Amino acid sequence: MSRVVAIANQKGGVGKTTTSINLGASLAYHGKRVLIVDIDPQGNTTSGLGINKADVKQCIYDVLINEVQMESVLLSTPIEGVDLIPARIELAGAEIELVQVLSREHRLKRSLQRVRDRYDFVLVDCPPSLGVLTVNSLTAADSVLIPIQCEFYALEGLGQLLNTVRIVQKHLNKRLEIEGVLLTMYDARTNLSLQVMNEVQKYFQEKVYQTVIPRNVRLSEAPSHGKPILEYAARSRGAQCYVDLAKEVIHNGQ
Amino acid sequence: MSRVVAIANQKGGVGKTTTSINLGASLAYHGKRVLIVDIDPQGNTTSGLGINKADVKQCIYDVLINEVQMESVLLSTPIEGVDLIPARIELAGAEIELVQVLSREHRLKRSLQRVRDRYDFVLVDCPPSLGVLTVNSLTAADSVLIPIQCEFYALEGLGQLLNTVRIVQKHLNKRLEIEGVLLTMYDARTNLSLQVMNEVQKYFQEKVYQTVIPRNVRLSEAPSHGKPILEYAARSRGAQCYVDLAKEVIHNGQ
Ligand SMILES: Nc1ncnc2c1ncn2[C@@H]1O[C@H](COP(=O)(O)OP(=O)(O)OP(=O)(O)O)[C@@H](O)[C@H]1O
Ligand SMILES: Nc1ncnc2c1ncn2[C@@H]1O[C@H](COP(=O)(O)OP(=O)(O)OP(=O)(O)O)[C@@H](O)[C@H]1O
Ligand SMILES: [Mg+2]
Ligand SMILES: [Mg+2]
Repeated sequence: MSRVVAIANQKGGVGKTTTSINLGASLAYHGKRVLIVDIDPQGNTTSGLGINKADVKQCIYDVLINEVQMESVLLSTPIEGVDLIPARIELAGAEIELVQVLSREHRLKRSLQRVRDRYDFVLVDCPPSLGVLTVNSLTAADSVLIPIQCEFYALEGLGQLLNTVRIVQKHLNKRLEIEGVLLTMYDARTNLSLQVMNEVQKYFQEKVYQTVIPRNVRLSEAPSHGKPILEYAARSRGAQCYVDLAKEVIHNGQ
Repeated sequence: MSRVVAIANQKGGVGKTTTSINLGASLAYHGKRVLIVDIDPQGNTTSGLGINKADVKQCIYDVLINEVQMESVLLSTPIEGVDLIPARIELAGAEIELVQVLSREHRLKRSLQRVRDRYDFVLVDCPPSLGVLTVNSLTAADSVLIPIQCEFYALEGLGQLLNTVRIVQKHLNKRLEIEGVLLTMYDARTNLSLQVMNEVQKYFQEKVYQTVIPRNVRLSEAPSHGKPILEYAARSRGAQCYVDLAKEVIHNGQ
């Protein structure tokens, strides 16, 4: 039985892509089969995994717009146990192109049906907006994992995000749940991080992961080598925390 | 003669809001009259300036959708010389609502006509996407200021952004120029920052500001006090750098 998890937050730069790649790699490290779907037109997950976009012939755009089968765009990655559905620049046009399409919100869900059961986890890296690509992901997902940066603006957009989740639950996907809330870029030297952490724990309570991801420069260096943190700097705190997070995610699902 | 500058980059979390607030406050510190327009549904500029959204009756949404006059939503801020056009949560609906509207891209430009000449600078804080709100801003703007975070993913989306600028220049706003490229969150302890800086300077050459904004925790703390860095921590490196940036922006325009 596979779990499809959307990684979403419309606030920009909170660690959605970093979590997709490193949670994905850590789940594989624990023996799980993982598919990562890059549905952000920026395609940061695709390049962060070391894939050269010039070599990618077809991508998630072709699946959503031209109804190409998911299997024919699926790529294996340099990480054992992790496959990828890549994104390319033309995905930016999908928002407008999908407006005219019937039941546009269900495109991803329908195309994932054919491949999801080959994997234990399918992670979907969303763009920083609540547009049609994120709504597609929430409709296809069993649950949503919300990365929250330990900064002041982090709390501002949560109301909007939860509102969108409620609307999707009501009209598009009744069984959508919150997988968990992940605190990222925690900086122990500042009060601000502690204040945000306390607010988030008050708001989300047991949904907040025990594992907190610290600000760790190794995490921002790893994608420039096309590697997850586990391969780039396995003994760093960033790597250890994502391995711990994977344990929590696996455990919560049992 | 006022200058309308859009602050845009679809990559999330690169410092668009932080630059809108602190460049705005620093321009006012140099005696300029400034209007900041918050056109991001997250409304981070509005809250970062200490405005309580519950007190905001009308906002940029009403100007774009209900054709309310700009003057009637204009607010003064706690910063001497800086006014604000606020954003609220309903702005998230504008992307969809504007799709059906004729010449939707010109809405902001037309409504700014009535107020722009009261100011030396109008700064427009854009959301992390290249959708209709960012296109509206680029159509209304004389120039675009591009914040770029000194991180690996920073370079990835630049092609898309410049593509959008070119399309706007061709079809919507012939005189749109690049105001400048601002390097943000520079961390002198890492090689990555230096590598990104070198790439950006090779790509944009004289368009890159001499002033580089360092990663500085005071900048991320200031919005939680509803203040620009100049009022929260005037002697910090963050404050000095935004004052220097304002000098460069003023100087370039002469
Ligand atoms: N824990 C961390 N410590 C240090 N740097 C981090 C950490 N997590 C992410 N980063 C860096 O911060 C930046 C933003 O992270 P990332 O791109 O994963 O966020 P995102 O939410 O996917 O952004 P977007 O909204 O643009 O999709 C990246 O340069 C990344 O390398
Ligand atoms: N130079 C800096 N040093 C340290 N922190 C910074 C700096 N500039 C911005 N920040 C912090 O980094 C986070 C992202 O910055 P900001 O919100 O301004 O980016 P943005 O591009 O407006 O994001 P979005 O794409 O969501 O609109 C914020 O929490 C902000 O306080
Ligand atoms: Mg991302
Ligand atoms: Mg912003």
